[in-house]
Amino acid sequence: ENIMKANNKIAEFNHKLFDGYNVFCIDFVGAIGSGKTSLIEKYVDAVDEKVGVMAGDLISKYDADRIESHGVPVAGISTGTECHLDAHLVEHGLEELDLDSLDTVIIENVGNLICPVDFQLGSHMRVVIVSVTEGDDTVEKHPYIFQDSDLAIINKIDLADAVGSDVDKMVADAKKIKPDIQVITMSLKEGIGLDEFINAVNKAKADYN
Amino acid sequence: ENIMKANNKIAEFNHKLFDGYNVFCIDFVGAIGSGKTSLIEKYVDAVDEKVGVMAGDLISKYDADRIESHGVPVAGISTGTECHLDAHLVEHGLEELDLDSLDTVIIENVGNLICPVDFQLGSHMRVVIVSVTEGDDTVEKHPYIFQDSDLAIINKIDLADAVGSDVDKMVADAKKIKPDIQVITMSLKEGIGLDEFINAVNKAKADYN
Ligand SMILES: Nc1nc2c(ncn2[C@@H]2O[C@H](COP(=O)(O)OP(=O)(O)OP(=O)(O)O)[C@@H](O)[C@H]2O)c(=O)[nH]1
Ligand SMILES: Nc1nc2c(ncn2[C@@H]2O[C@H](COP(=O)(O)OP(=O)(O)OP(=O)(O)O)[C@@H](O)[C@H]2O)c(=O)[nH]1
Ligand SMILES: [Mg+2]
Ligand SMILES: [Mg+2]
Ligand SMILES: [Zn+2]
Ligand SMILES: [Zn+2]
Repeated sequence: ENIMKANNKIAEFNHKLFDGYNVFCIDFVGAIGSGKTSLIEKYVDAVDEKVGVMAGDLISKYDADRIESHGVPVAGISTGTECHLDAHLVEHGLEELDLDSLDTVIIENVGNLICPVDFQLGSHMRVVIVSVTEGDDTVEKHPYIFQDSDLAIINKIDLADAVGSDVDKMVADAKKIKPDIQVITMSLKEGIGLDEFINAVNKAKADYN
Repeated sequence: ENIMKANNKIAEFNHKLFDGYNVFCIDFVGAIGSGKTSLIEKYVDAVDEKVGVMAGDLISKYDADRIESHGVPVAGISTGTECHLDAHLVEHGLEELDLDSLDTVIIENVGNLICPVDFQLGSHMRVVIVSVTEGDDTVEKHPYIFQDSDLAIINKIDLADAVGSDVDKMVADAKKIKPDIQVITMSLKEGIGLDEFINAVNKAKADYN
């Protein structure tokens, strides 16, 4: 379809732009409320590098304000009636960040486990974040986004018993879909998995350069 | 836009079809994992009327099988790469249900708080279900779907403390968006709010006829 072709062309531009500025770009996808913003907040607090963020949502100010309060530059992208970011929105969002001064850019997509598969954004690494509270079938129900991701995070494991979710099944489902995907089980509330995530990002950066 | 006009025309057909068969149709919208299927399961177990279900999802068999195990007829609609149901999919899904034998049809939409606003399905009542585990900002972040709904459910209140969500704020946010919307706070795990929901449906049916 022409829309995807046009999108992928701009995604390529974004990718080259990041390379030109020597900025590593990570994009986060996940269902509504899976913990995307919480992970960004914890990440920017924990690392020394210069991080910029692009927060996409129906109304972006909620997440943008939360992230900005951690002292990092944020470009909010309000998508209006669209349920996903596309490369074109990202391209223009980048105009609001000073890429010269950044090491890493994180893009938080709109909560959605379906559309982002069709809309690449030009990042170097895609991370999918699901939470146990969505039900332990949420991985097997959404195979395409897992095939499309480099890293999978299963968050809120502190609540697994309360919702009756089997974390091991979720990890196995992800590996069934994409055998070489790295899976991190996480609880941002209890600080579990954050270091593992930071290491995974550092490894991805080292591998890329 | 022409797509919405065409969709709304078919939604009107669906609506008239339900009226012709004297079937009351409820459609459930909500984020991924908010509790839509769980509410359908509890509802069909609790009432005497003849209920048919249309379960929409990327891959519909997971929810369709779960609901079918409660002894009700289910038409599964696999949406493939679409992140929402539309009136055309519902129109053809209805061919799989025997409307002559049913009192109520429940349509479970794909997990999404954005697109369903633009795609009416032809139901008599729209119910939006959010859960406290998505964060207590999830209502204010998605005003349009609340404006578009007749009833709002805030589910999983048994987990409110564990995620630090303020249920009263969520209720107030819904009322701010749509002052006359009915809001039910629910825990399907602990059986809270189910009777209130059944009463709300019965009232909506009585008002309609
Ligand atoms: N118990 C628990 N709660 C968590 C954890 N991670 C995030 N939360 C809570 O989950 C809710 C949603 O987190 P967010 O970070 O806003 O999720 P998000 O994916 O950015 O949400 P959207 O941008 O609206 O799609 C908030 O109430 C968080 O405090 C966790 O590991 N455990
Ligand atoms: N603790 C708790 N868990 C709940 C409650 N309601 C549903 N759950 C759990 O939440 C998870 C998701 O529930 P589902 O009914 O599958 O949600 P859904 O909205 O149909 O999910 P999708 O169809 O995938 O969008 C399951 O593990 C349920 O057991 C509740 O009130 N409290
Ligand atoms: Mg967020
Ligand atoms: Mg469901
Ligand atoms: Zn979309
Ligand atoms: Zn959609």
